[in-house]
Amino acid sequence: DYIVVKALDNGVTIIGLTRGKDTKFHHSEKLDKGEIMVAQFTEHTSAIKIRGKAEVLTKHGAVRNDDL
Amino acid sequence: DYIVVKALDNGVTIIGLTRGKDTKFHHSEKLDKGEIMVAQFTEHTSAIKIRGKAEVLTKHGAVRNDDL
Amino acid sequence: DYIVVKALDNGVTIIGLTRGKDTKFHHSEKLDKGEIMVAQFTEHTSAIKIRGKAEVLTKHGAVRNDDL
Amino acid sequence: DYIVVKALDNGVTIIGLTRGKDTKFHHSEKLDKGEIMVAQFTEHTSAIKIRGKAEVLTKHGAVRNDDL
Amino acid sequence: DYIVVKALDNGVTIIGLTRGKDTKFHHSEKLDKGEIMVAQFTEHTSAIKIRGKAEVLTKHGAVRNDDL
Amino acid sequence: DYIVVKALDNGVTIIGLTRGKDTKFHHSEKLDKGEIMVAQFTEHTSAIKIRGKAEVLTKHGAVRNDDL
Amino acid sequence: DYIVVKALDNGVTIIGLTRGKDTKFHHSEKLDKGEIMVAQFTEHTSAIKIRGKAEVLTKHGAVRNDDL
Amino acid sequence: DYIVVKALDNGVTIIGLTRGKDTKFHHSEKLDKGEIMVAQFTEHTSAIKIRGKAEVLTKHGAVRNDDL
Amino acid sequence: DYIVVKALDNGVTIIGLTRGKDTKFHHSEKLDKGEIMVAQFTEHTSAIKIRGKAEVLTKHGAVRNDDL
Amino acid sequence: DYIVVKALDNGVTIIGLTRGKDTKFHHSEKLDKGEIMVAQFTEHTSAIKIRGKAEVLTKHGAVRNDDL
Amino acid sequence: DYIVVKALDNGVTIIGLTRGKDTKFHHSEKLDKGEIMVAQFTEHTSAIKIRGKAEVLTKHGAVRNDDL
Ligand SMILES: N[C@@H](Cc1c[nH]c2ccccc12)C(=O)O
Ligand SMILES: N[C@@H](Cc1c[nH]c2ccccc12)C(=O)O
Ligand SMILES: N[C@@H](Cc1c[nH]c2ccccc12)C(=O)O
Ligand SMILES: N[C@@H](Cc1c[nH]c2ccccc12)C(=O)O
Ligand SMILES: N[C@@H](Cc1c[nH]c2ccccc12)C(=O)O
Ligand SMILES: N[C@@H](Cc1c[nH]c2ccccc12)C(=O)O
Ligand SMILES: N[C@@H](Cc1c[nH]c2ccccc12)C(=O)O
Ligand SMILES: N[C@@H](Cc1c[nH]c2ccccc12)C(=O)O
Ligand SMILES: N[C@@H](Cc1c[nH]c2ccccc12)C(=O)O
Ligand SMILES: N[C@@H](Cc1c[nH]c2ccccc12)C(=O)O
Ligand SMILES: N[C@@H](Cc1c[nH]c2ccccc12)C(=O)O
Repeated sequence: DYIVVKALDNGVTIIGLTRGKDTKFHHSEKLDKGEIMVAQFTEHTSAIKIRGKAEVLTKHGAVRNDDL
Repeated sequence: DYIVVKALDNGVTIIGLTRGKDTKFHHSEKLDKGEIMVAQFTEHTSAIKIRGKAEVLTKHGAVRNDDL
Repeated sequence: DYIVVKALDNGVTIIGLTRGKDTKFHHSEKLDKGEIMVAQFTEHTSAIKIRGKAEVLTKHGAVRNDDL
Repeated sequence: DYIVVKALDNGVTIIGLTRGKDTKFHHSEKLDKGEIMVAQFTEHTSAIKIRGKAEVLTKHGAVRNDDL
Repeated sequence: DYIVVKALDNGVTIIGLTRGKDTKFHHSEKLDKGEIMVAQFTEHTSAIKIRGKAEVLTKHGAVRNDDL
Repeated sequence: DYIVVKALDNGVTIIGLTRGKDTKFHHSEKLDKGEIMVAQFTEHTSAIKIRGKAEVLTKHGAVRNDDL
Repeated sequence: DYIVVKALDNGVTIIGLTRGKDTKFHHSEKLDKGEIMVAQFTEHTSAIKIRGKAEVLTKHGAVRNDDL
Repeated sequence: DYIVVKALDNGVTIIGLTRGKDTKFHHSEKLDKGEIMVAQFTEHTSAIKIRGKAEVLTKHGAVRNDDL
Repeated sequence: DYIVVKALDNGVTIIGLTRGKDTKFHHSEKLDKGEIMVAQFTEHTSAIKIRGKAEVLTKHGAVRNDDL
Repeated sequence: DYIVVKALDNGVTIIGLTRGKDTKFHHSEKLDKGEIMVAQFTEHTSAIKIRGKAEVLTKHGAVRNDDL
Repeated sequence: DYIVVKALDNGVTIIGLTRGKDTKFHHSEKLDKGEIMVAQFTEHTSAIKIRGKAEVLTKHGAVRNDDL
């Protein structure tokens, strides 16, 4: 399982949240406008948070937040 | 298995409920308007509750609550 | 396997029934209008009962009870 | 595998039949009008019987008995 | 794997045939008009026979016998 | 894997052929008009033969022999 | 995996060829017009040959030879 | 996995090529016009060659060679 | 996994490349016009090269080279 | 699981991020205009970042960044 | 998993990149115009790079680079 994030603006961040009893931020990846990141769920990442203007493709469909 | 939550407003919370005999809140993640969270079901999370105005994408379809 | 419940009214309850020889209520989660719960079937939950006005999404389709 | 039962009337009953050599009723759950039950097949339940006016969603399609 | 049987008449019977070298009737469940039974194939049941007016839903489609 | 047989006439027979080096008839089930049989392939049954006027539903589609 | 053979004529034969280094005929089943046979691939059968006028349903589609 | 070969002419041959380091012909099955063969890939057969006018059904679609 | 090759001309060759650290030709099968070969990927074959005018059917679609 | 990257310009880079507790760049592959790279997720790569004008094909759909 | 490469020009190269901590070129296969190569991902190949004018078929769709 992976998701696809396309940065529609500079300064988009993709944050990995830890798997397990505790839920913390273990990594935050910065994207410039146009950069594309494809990130899996892993042994260490069981939730992913996206900040900034982006388009996100998932198995349940695509979602963008530049319309809000 | 994961769900996708797009916050349509500030102060949206995604709550993880514990797996096992007991059902408690183990983590609550706050989202600001536009933030997107993709969260799996895990060894520690067998139910997820969403409060506040959000759009939720799941394998059974999308659902929003800003129409109520 | 999980189901998605969107509360169309206050006081919606999602009840987990125990897996095994006996069938009892092990947890009951209250939802206010607009709250959304996504709940799996688990080692402890083999049936789920929903009371109150709600929309329920499942792999066999969606069903609402505010039409009765 | 699970089925979804929506009670169209008061007094709908969902009966679990035992898995194994013998076939007996091990549990009977009463539903009031509008209540929804989602029930799995399990180690103890290999057949389910529904009495009363209901809509039943299964992987083979939906069926109702309020037309008879 | 399961099948869904909706009784279109009183006195519909669903008969489980034994798995193994021998083929015998191990259980016969009577349905009244409108009752619905959802029955799995199991360790003890490898064939199911339906007598009386019924609609049967299977993974290969639905079939009724009230047209004969 | 199972097939569905709907008898279009009296005297329809469903014959189970043995799995293994030898191929013999191990069971023959008689159906009256309108009766429906759903039969799996099993440890003892690797081929099924149908005699008489019937409609047969399989994963490769439905076939009837009352048109010949 | 199985195939479905509907005899369009008398004297249709379904031949099982042996699995393994050698390829021989291990069984030949005669069908009369209208008879239907559903036959699996098995530990002993890795190829099936059909002689005579028949309609054959497979996972890759249906084929008939009464048009030649 | 299997393929379906329908002979459009007499003298069609279906050739099994050996699995392993070496690639040789281990069996050649002759088909007369109209005969149908359904052949699996097996422990001994990892490639199949067809000579003569035939229609071949596979999971990637059907192909005939009587148009060349 | 297999591919289907239909020779559109004489002298079409299907070449098996070795699986492992080294990549060499281990077998080359010649096809005359109209001949059809269905070839799996195997323990010894992890890439397949086709020379000459052919139609190739794969799970990603069909491709021909007689248009170049 | 793999993704497909087609470089729409010179100087496109595909960056592999390490699997595990830490997230670092382990490899960066440069593509010239028109070059195509198909890259899997692996034991060492759990996220992939793409810089420069490219079209990226994934199981959730295609995305390009030459429109920004 | 495999990809299909059809050379639209002479001198197309398909390059296999090593699986593991290091990423190097382990094999480069030259294709002449019209030649077709079907190549799997393997124990030794976790990324594939294509140089020159080609059409590439993958599970995420087809892509060509002769339009740039
Ligand atoms: N540490 C949590 C992270 C998480 C996953 N899904 C969630 C949903 C809600 C809250 C937290 C989470 C876990 O692995 O379970
Ligand atoms: N602790 C419960 C949480 C839960 C999952 N699904 C539910 C449905 C209803 C009530 C509680 C639950 C369990 O793991 O089973
Ligand atoms: N304790 C029961 C609960 C149950 C599941 N599905 C049912 C259907 C009908 C009645 C009870 C049930 C069991 O695990 O089997
Ligand atoms: N005890 C039976 C219950 C059953 C399942 N499917 C059936 C079909 C017909 C009759 C009985 C059944 C069994 O586990 O097999
Ligand atoms: N005892 C038989 C029952 C059966 C299953 N499928 C059949 C088809 C035909 C005749 C009998 C059967 C068996 O387990 O195999
Ligand atoms: N005894 C045979 C029965 C059989 C299955 N499929 C067949 C096809 C043709 C002839 C016989 C068969 C077997 O198990 O293999
Ligand atoms: N004995 C052969 C039978 C066979 C299966 N598929 C074939 C294709 C061609 C020729 C023979 C066969 C085998 O098991 O492999
Ligand atoms: N002996 C070869 C046969 C083969 C299968 N697929 C092929 C493709 C090309 C050439 C030969 C083959 C093998 O098992 O691998
Ligand atoms: N020996 C190589 C063959 C190969 C498969 N796919 C490839 C792609 C490119 C180059 C070579 C290959 C391997 O097994 O991995
Ligand atoms: N090292 C991280 C890389 C990663 C995968 N998915 C992510 C999502 C967000 C942040 C980092 C990641 C991991 O294996 O889990
Ligand atoms: N050696 C790397 C090759 C690789 C696969 N996918 C990639 C994506 C980006 C960069 C390198 C790679 C690995 O096996 O993981």
